[in-house]
This record gives sequence, structure tokens and C-alpha cells, in this order.
Amino acid sequence: SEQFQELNVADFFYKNKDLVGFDSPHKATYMIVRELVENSLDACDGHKILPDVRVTLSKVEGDGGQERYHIKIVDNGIGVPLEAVPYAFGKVLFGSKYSMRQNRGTFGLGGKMSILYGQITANSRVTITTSQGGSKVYTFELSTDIRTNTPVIYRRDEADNKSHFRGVKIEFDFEGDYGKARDKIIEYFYETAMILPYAQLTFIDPNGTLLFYPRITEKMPTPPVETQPHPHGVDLELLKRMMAANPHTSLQVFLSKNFQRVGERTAKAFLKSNGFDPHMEVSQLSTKQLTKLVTALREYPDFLPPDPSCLSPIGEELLREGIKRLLSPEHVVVTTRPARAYEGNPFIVEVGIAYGGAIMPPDKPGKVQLYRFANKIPLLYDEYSDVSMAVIQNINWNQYKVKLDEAPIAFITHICSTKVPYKTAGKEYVAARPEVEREIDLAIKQAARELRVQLSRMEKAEYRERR
Amino acid sequence: SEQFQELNVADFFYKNKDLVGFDSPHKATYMIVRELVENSLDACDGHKILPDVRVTLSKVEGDGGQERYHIKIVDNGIGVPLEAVPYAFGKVLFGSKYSMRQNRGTFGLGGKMSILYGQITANSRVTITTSQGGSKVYTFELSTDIRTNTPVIYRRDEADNKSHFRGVKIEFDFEGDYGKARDKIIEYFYETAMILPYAQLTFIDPNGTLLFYPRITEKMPTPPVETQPHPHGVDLELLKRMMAANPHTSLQVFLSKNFQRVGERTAKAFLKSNGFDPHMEVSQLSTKQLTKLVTALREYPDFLPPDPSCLSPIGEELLREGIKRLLSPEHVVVTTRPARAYEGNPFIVEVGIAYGGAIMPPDKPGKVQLYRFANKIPLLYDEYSDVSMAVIQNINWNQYKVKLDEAPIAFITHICSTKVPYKTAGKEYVAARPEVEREIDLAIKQAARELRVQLSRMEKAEYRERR
Ligand SMILES: Nc1ncnc2c1ncn2[C@@H]1O[C@H](COP(=O)(O)OP(=O)(O)OP(=O)(O)O)[C@@H](O)[C@H]1O
Ligand SMILES: Nc1ncnc2c1ncn2[C@@H]1O[C@H](COP(=O)(O)OP(=O)(O)OP(=O)(O)O)[C@@H](O)[C@H]1O
Ligand SMILES: [Mg+2]
Ligand SMILES: [Mg+2]
Repeated sequence: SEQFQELNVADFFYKNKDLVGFDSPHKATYMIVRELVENSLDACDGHKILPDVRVTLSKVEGDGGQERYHIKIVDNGIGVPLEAVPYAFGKVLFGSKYSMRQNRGTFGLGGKMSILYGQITANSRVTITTSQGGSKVYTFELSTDIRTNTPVIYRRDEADNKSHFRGVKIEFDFEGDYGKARDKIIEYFYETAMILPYAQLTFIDPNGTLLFYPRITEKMPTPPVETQPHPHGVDLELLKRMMAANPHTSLQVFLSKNFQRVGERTAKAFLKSNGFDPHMEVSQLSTKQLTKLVTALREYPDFLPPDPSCLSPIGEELLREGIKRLLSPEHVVVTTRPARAYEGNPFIVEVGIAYGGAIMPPDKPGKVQLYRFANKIPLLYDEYSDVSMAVIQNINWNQYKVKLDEAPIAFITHICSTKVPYKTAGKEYVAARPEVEREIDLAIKQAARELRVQLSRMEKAEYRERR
Repeated sequence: SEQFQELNVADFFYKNKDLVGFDSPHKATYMIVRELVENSLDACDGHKILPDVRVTLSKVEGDGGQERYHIKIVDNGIGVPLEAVPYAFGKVLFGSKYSMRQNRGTFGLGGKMSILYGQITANSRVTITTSQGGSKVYTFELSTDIRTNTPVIYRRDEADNKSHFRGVKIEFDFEGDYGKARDKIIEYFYETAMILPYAQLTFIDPNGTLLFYPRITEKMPTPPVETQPHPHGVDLELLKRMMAANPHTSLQVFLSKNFQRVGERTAKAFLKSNGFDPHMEVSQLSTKQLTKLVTALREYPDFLPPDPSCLSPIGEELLREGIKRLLSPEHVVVTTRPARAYEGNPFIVEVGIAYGGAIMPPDKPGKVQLYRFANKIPLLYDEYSDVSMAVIQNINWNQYKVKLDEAPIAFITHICSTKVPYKTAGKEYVAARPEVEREIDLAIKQAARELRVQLSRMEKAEYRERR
């Protein structure tokens, strides 16, 4: 007969680490570096701090078998408040990225899975040193009790912040495979530097190699601002939670206070046109009226599209500069689509096409040079499953005078959103949400048209020269 | 500044339902049918019960907007014990499939996500009727409190089991899109019937169409038996938990009692050759010795390979019959690989190649006809990301005298394991674990060689005829 069991969420992800991208020692090595770097970058550019992130990966004595490494990462971000430290690093599904604004982090899982991997493979505790720039610096030594999903604190020290440190330092051991992961890790830093010219990145690898990307500008984009849900993204659960918080508000005030792009006048017009009394108290709505309201909100065409101030695109100038620096092409075309939404989640698509110069034609048919980014994170896995690749492969390139199998062409795509539709909890690639797919398609075609103009202009010039 | 928050696991999956495969109304419609059918089939063939599963999907009045459906599924499985019902259907990460044997279910999530989808989109409660064949039948009306991940019981009735019902009946409403999901749902039943000739499947769709697959044999494979972990799959967390349960056992007895394929003699030989005292009490091991023990267990070459009695392959005869019935080919070749393991998880790969007859060549280059199964579940999504497709596309088919783009050929793959390395929590496709990839590769090549023999035999016969 069946044995019933409740699984704690930390236990679930420990047993199913494949679902979070930790499915082999080399992949785990990559994931650990990227998850920690992404946390550090969020702590910097999410707070208008010019990032300075330093990672050291060194080989240490193992038990034989898998190779063992020590990772150390230091950043100059906003640090973590004292009381949150054990949970931020020791409790799965705990974090500060559950808000409605663009962040690299989103699940409350990545940093913990990295630390947990060290705990399971190398019996390593994690040492966290942090300060928020105050007079004190705190150091914790932690691990996670997987079966109860609670942090275990072995040590907690407080010291005077003599060096005025602000940020986070994390250290732990884990078993991995840097040899196999190296190319991807180097690529990850390279592509991150490409789109973040305001960041200083330092990586010292187990071979003693120093990878250093200096800051080349002090100009930083405005950090995104938290926003409210858009009515097109509402569902019954969300509406019920909002109403539970404000049961005695009138419908009209309730809508205007809880949703973006809904002022009192818009709320009134919406309610009247859908047969609701604007002055009715929300707690008075019957269940039938609730579901009717959800459908009406999702379908009402006259709400303004979502407010993009919760987003932070790379920007055309920075993207163009980054592509030139990374790929040394002869031609660069960059396109930004207007802000759209899928299920009420605002998103912006930015695309670049680079042509000629140092770019080589593909080495075999069917191969496409594509650099993918999501919320300023380089995506280096599963490219042939990604929506951007599918879009590029489905375009009829003849009409742009491009032979995809022979042209010295490279594509760059960036999707930024309050909720990137990742297919996996390891953020490996982006699912083909119709609204997102459409914007990537339009952006690539727009850029392709512009490229064709540039190429034919150049052909004409060369033609005249030869005559 | 950052706002810290703890997210309940039900809330996490509600907000990230894309990660569980519920990323659009038509996909959700498919997922709901498959998750419920898989639960019913597990409740039958996991207990040597000839399955009789009946699904009815009907259209009901919605609020306008998305189409609304009512789903009803009835099975003749073992039913659910009374005290477990609210949790089995109302608590995320609760189930009976966390054991070390082959089941369709594995995460403790699928049925709940389906029911939750109905709750969120149609404000629907779920009605569960069950009996384990006793004198009583129980009916529950439930929903899930997402923020606390606890079931909410609205109604609980008990009645005399006059009709001697044994099994489960589930009913709820949800918003979906059957029009778009129909082809995949029909295919799902078709392929399930192909490999389960002992199952009776009934599906009545919203158009009133009846899909009926009668049982065509009463022969059923032996249900898999729960086994213990294999030493090659141990990690520190697992070892610590085993030791916490038996702190005063000697190392030798501890290993032989807690692992499969480790008798006391093997344990003694292993311990001595790795410098451990077989009579030492497990609680006496230092942390350093613990990690050394883990590595030694994972690497010791002289443990027998995992015991496959925890697995239940389709079987060559049943697979051959099913392929013939489904595809009406001229030639069928079927291969079973020996039981192997990845990370201590036993798995078996079964492969079929069907050629000629009713099978058509691909309608465009690069397309491959592939039917994938994992733990007897048909996989109908993301085929070009799946390990089986990658293996087939990477084989040099010239040496088997097959032109993949022109041949009337179809492939069938089945991977069964105590833990199928799914890439996503929606079980959409299988990741390319090296050990699994290798077995699929060897199986396909073995079948291809056999096919070539059959084809050249036929060519010779035809040649002789023509002379
Ligand atoms: N270097 C850091 N500086 C400041 N805060 C940090 C740092 N690293 C982690 N944190 C805090 O710890 C939280 C948890 O991090 P974790 O990586 O586990 O999840 P996340 O980043 O929120 O989401 P994701 O799983 O998508 O990465 C973060 O939300 C952040 O508040
Ligand atoms: N039709 C059924 N008959 C008997 N037991 C059932 C049935 N449906 C669900 N259950 C029980 O409820 C549990 C939870 O089901 P659920 O689908 O949520 O998770 P699971 O099947 O264990 O794993 P997965 O998420 O992989 O499907 C099952 O493990 C099983 O014990
Ligand atoms: Mg993170
Ligand atoms: Mg299930």
C-alpha cells in the first residue's frame, strides 16, 4: 500500500536539483558562479551603485574523486540587513526579489541552491560577511537544515567596520569540475561585461588566471521602480488577496489604488461598462461577481498598456557599444520594441544584429550565432530550445538578402521583464510566450530591414569605386 | 531598500506555474488531463489492478472570455485512505510517490497543480469521491489555501459503499482551450493505449466524441517493488539521515542494512579496502571520515549494479505489439538495454524502430518521427530538446543504409527509472544525462543494425523474385 509523505520545499529541491540546473558537477560549477554574481549585481545596480564584483575560485584538497573548489565572492552592494542574513542564505524560497520590478533574481532559490550544493558535496558551511555601510560588520557561519528548511547558525560575530565595508562576502567549498565549466564561465563574464560597461568584474580562476573587466563608464541606467500589477494580469487569487487587505473600500477606489494604469475615472468607466456599481463595497461582491470582475479586468481594452518604469533595458547606445566591443563587426543595428505585457507582466525586447568585420560565417549549416540575455543575465544553455532561436530560424531570410548559413552575422537579444517567462528554475532559456515571441520577431525583422539598407548602401559605394 | 519575504511552496508554484508546464490555457488543458490520468494509472498498475480509467471533459457556462470546462475522471484503482485525502489533493509536495520505485508520479505536485488551476481560473472547488473497497465511500469538497499550503474542507460525507466502488472520482471546473489542446490530448490517449494493452481507457470530449480503447489482454507486468538506495547514489545528506536513524550500528551492519547490493561480506571488503574499521559505530565517524566514506561508496567498483526489480519496463513483446498496432509498419525491431544507473538511480532503456508499411517518409528535411515515453508516460512536448531526439540526430545513419530525411522510419523510446531525469517539473522532456544518453545511443544502434539485416534480407528476396 502507498506510504504518504509531506516533503519540505528544501528537501524537494535537494532531491530534484536537476530542475534548478544543478545536474552535473560542471554545470553546478557554472551555476554557482552565475547565481552568486547575479545576486551581487542586483545588490549594486538595483541600488544605483557602480558594481565592483570579485570572484576567486581556487582548487582545494578533496577526498579524491570529484575535484573540490573554494569560492569567494565580494561585492560592494547594499549588503544584507542583520536579521535577514540567516534566512537569505539558509532558507529556500526566501528573498527580496518577489516584488514587481525587474531583477536578475526572481525565485528566492539560486543563492541557496549554490550554498546547499557545497553543503551536500563537500560538507561545507558557508561564511557570510556583510555590512550595510554602518559602524558594524557581521560574520555568520551557516548551513541549512534541509528537512525543516531552516538556517543553522554556528557562529555570529560582530566587529567594528573599520574599513567602511558595504556589501557582501561569501565563501564556501564545493565539488565541481572547472575544466569542463571553464569556457562557459569565461563566456559568462565576457557577455556580462559586454552589456554592463559600468561594472568592474574580477575573476581569478583555479589556474591562477586573472580575468579583469574594468569599468569603462560611470553612467548607469536608472534602477527600475516597483510597480503595482496591471489589470490584464489579474487572477482570482490575486484579487481575493487584494480585497482581503481592503474589504470596505468601494470598487472604484479599490481598483484605482491596487492596479497600475487605473485612475478613478478609468475605474469608473470600466465598472459602469461592465455592469458594476462603482460605489459598491468590495466585500459585498458575490463569488459569481468576483469571477466576472476578473474576466472583465483581463479583457478591458481601454486600460493603458503597462508602465515600463519597473523595467531597466540595456539601452540602445550601451547595447551598440557593447556589441562593437564584443564582436568587432563592420555593421551594427540595434532595435528596441515598445513596452508590452504578457499576463499583465510588462516586458521590453531589445535586439541587435552584427554583420561582417570580425564575425565569421557559421562553421556548419543550421548553426546560428546568437547571444541571448534576459534581465541583463547572459543565457548560455539550451539555445536551440529558446524562443529567440526559434524566431530567428523561422524568419524567411531571403527577403532580407541574407543567407543564414553563409552570412557573417550574429544576433543579440535581450528580454527584460518583471517576470521573464523562463522555462526552468535554472533560468536556462526562455519559453515561447506568444506576446514575447511576437515582439522578438518584429524586432529582428526591423533590425534586418535596417541592416539590408546599410549593406546595399555599402554595395553601391563599392560599385561606384570599382567603376 | 529590499523587502524580504518568505514564500510558501504553494504560492511559489502558483506564481511560477510556467515551471510546472501550465503556461497557457491550451497547455493547462492538456496538463490537467495527463496529470489526472497518470495518477489513476499509478493507482491501478502499481497495484496489479487492470486499469479502467474514464475521463469526461465537457463545456460549461463561463463568464465570457476563456472557455470553461468541467472535468470528471473515475478510476478503479486502490483509492486513497480517508485521512490522506485532503492532503493528497490539497497540499503541494504531498504524495506517496517519494519512494524508490518506478511510478509515473514523482514530485507530489501534478494533481494539485491541476486542481489549483481550476481554483484560480474558475473559482472551482474540487470534489473527490473515494473508497479503498471497504464498506464506506467518502466524498470531500476541497480547495487549497495557497498562502499556507493547507487544504480547506468544505464538505466531508460518508456513505455506505453499496456499489462496492474502489478507486477515485475527481471533478472540478477550469478555464482552458480544448480546441488547441485536442490533437495532443487525443495523441496522449492513443500512445498510452499503445503501450498499455491491459488498460481500458475512455475519453468523452466537449464535442461529445467518444474515444474508447478496450482492454486487449489481461496479462499485466509485475508491479515494481520499492528498493533501497544504491551506494553509487549516496551523498552526505542521505548518509547523515541514515545514520541519524541508526547511530549505534556498526559500519558493516549499517551499510548492509541501508543499501541495496551490499551484503555484510561486501560491506566488510569495501570498508577494509578503504581503511575503515567494519566494527566501528557509525556515530563515531568524524566529519572528515564521513565525506571520505561518501566518496568511497560512490567510487567503489565492486558493488553489483542496481537491482532492477524496482523498475517495470514495457517489455519487448508488448512494445512490439503496440508498435504494430499503432503504426502498422512492415518491419519492427525492438531492443532492451540491461539495467544501468545514474547517480545510483536504476534505469532501463527500451527502443523500437518501425519501418515501411503505413509509415510515411518525413514531410520535410530535419523532421524525425519519434514517439517518446518515460515511466510509461507519453511525452508530447519539446521533442527537439529531448535526449532521445539528440541521440537519433547525432547518429551517422549512412552506415545503417538509412537516409533519415527520406526513409519511412519511426523511432520509439522508453526510459524507465526510479527517477527519470526530467528537465522540467512539467515532465515535458528528458535531460541528456550521459549514462542515459549512452544507453539510448547503444539501443538505437543495436536496433538499426537489426533493421538493416531485415531490410537486406527483404531486398535479396525481392531481387530473386524479379529474376
Ligand atoms: N550579494 C548579495 N547582496 C545583497 N543581498 C543578497 C546578496 N546575495 C543574496 N542576497 C539576498 O538574498 C536573497 C536570496 O538570494 P537567492 O539567490 O537565494 O534568491 P533570489 O536572488 O531572490 O532569486 P533567484 O533564485 O532567482 O536567484 C536575495 O533576494 C537578496 O535579498
Ligand atoms: N486517482 C488516484 N488514486 C489513488 N491515489 C491518488 C490518485 N490521485 C492522486 N493520488 C494520490 O495523491 C498523491 C498526490 O498526487 P499528485 O499528482 O499531486 O502527486 P504525485 O502523483 O505523487 O507526483 P507528480 O507531481 O509527479 O504527479 C499521489 O502520490 C497519490 O498518493
Ligand atoms: Mg539569486
Ligand atoms: Mg501525479
